[in-house]
Amino acid sequence: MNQKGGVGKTTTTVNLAAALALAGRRTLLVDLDPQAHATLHLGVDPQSIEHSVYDLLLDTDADPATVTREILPNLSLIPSQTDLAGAETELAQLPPDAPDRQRRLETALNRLGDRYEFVLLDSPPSLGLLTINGLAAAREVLIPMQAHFLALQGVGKLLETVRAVSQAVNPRLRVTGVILCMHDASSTHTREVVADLDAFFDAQREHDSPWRYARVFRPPVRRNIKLAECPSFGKTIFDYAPAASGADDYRALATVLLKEWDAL
Amino acid sequence: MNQKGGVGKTTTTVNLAAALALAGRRTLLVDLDPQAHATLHLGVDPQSIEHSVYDLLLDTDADPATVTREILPNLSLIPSQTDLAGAETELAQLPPDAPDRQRRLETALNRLGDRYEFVLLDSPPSLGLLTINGLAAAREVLIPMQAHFLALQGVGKLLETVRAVSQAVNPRLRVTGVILCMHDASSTHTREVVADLDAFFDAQREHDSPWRYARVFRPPVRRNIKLAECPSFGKTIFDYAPAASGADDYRALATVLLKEWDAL
Ligand SMILES: Nc1ncnc2c1ncn2[C@@H]1O[C@H](COP(=O)(O)OP(=O)(O)OP(=O)(O)O)[C@@H](O)[C@H]1O
Ligand SMILES: Nc1ncnc2c1ncn2[C@@H]1O[C@H](COP(=O)(O)OP(=O)(O)OP(=O)(O)O)[C@@H](O)[C@H]1O
Ligand SMILES: [Mg+2]
Ligand SMILES: [Mg+2]
Repeated sequence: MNQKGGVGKTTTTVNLAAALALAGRRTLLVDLDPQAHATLHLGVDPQSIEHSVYDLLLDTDADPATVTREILPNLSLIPSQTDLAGAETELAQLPPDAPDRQRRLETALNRLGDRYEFVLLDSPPSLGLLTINGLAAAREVLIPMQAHFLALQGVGKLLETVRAVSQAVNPRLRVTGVILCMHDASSTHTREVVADLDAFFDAQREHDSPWRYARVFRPPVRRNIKLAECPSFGKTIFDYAPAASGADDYRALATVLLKEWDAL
Repeated sequence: MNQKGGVGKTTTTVNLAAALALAGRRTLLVDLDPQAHATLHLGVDPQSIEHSVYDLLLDTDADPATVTREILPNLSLIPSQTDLAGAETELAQLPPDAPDRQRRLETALNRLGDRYEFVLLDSPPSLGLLTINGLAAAREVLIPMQAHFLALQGVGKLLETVRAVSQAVNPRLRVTGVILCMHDASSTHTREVVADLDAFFDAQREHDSPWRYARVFRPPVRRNIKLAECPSFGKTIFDYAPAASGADDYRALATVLLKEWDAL
């Protein structure tokens, strides 16, 4: 999740989910973005589908199993469609105190029980009701971002949003950490930004906040044009260019995250 | 302008403005984004300023000269500040038929007369009232974007928004063209996306639309880490790394655009 645009949310959600699936873990990806980029990325045409995450948000009886499709071994998808923008408006028109307009997704996904070991949500670049539904349903937040000066400016606001949602709706929500995307390790400046982020999270360890145990994950995901190419073929990096650095980096990240999650 | 995030709007507005200034043309940059990245990029602390574009939007008598500051020879700035997000909300609370809630900026900037040869507006990544004020005030739209598959998906919506504003508010508005940012020329896929864009604009020549004469400008702006570094020093690429490829590319683009504009 990151309200800033073009930071690598979709690329990370798709390829991390694929890496978890390849590691033998039953994984579900939920596309929460009206742009439907994760859906496109996995080779599904958002304009051709009739059942999507939209149904889960607006029909309180919808069964998530009916909107889920199997994409690859161990990898399933609840797709988005462009109408999802309308869903956000419809949800917003429910009275603000409607207890469940932030929990529609959580309620629906809970019906899946333990069918999946991991559920990854791809959020839109905004802090609206779709993202809030995602934060209400989630246990953890991963923050994809670039190690650039201008990218650093938005992190504070993002964390405050997570804190607000955890206090209002989802006390168990925690920020697991930052995933560095489109990384250029050759620049001193990049290293300085990463050092800034490391120092920030270290300083937070003593305070009670949802990001108390957050850190910047290694390895960073290096800039790799293959990652920008594979969505146009409807493939993950592992099917399109399994020997590319993008595949190495997302596979390595999945391993690091699995260690963390399996230890819980 | 581009409603997608992180595509190069600020980097392009700032460095193109700087290139025009270096070419001896009196240039004004207006930061229309509550993120205030263009303001930061030019070395101005948005948290320290008292007068900004906000005043122009909410005080119908404000004199733009009083909120303008000189940054470099031939380059002035009307800065933004983080309160600008509140300005968008206040504007939105005016009745929808308030004739001028879309024209506040245009009215204010018209008071500048011909003090500047070029006025460049840096827009936020959204299609809200701030961007609409920008489109109402502008003569031309430049679209920064990356030549990636997923970036292509949003262009249609952007053009439709420009069309809607030109019909409702600003009939002289036209899309001048696309500026390719963060360009990786080594990829076949990138060349295919550029070819798609070229073909799209060629096919539009016969139709009456605001993008009838739009094209993809050359040269593309190559990915160059110096462009991501210089905002942290409050400098344009020409002050930070004048020999870098980023400086070459924005200087070359400014020359191409000047040819087009001087011919008008
Ligand atoms: N490591 C990488 N190397 C090269 N290109 C990348 C990399 N990661 C992402 N991209 C490309 O950068 C662009 C932005 O990435 P992506 O779409 O994943 O970001 P996002 O945060 O989901 O964007 P949005 O805010 O629009 O949802 C896409 O064209 C993507 O293909
Ligand atoms: N050609 C380039 N080479 C390397 N980095 C670049 C280049 N152009 C832009 N960047 C960096 O990419 C990031 C996004 O660029 P920028 O902030 O200009 O986009 P934007 O469209 O204005 O984003 P927003 O939607 O948040 O306003 C920034 O960190 C910027 O410094
Ligand atoms: Mg995305
Ligand atoms: Mg910007």
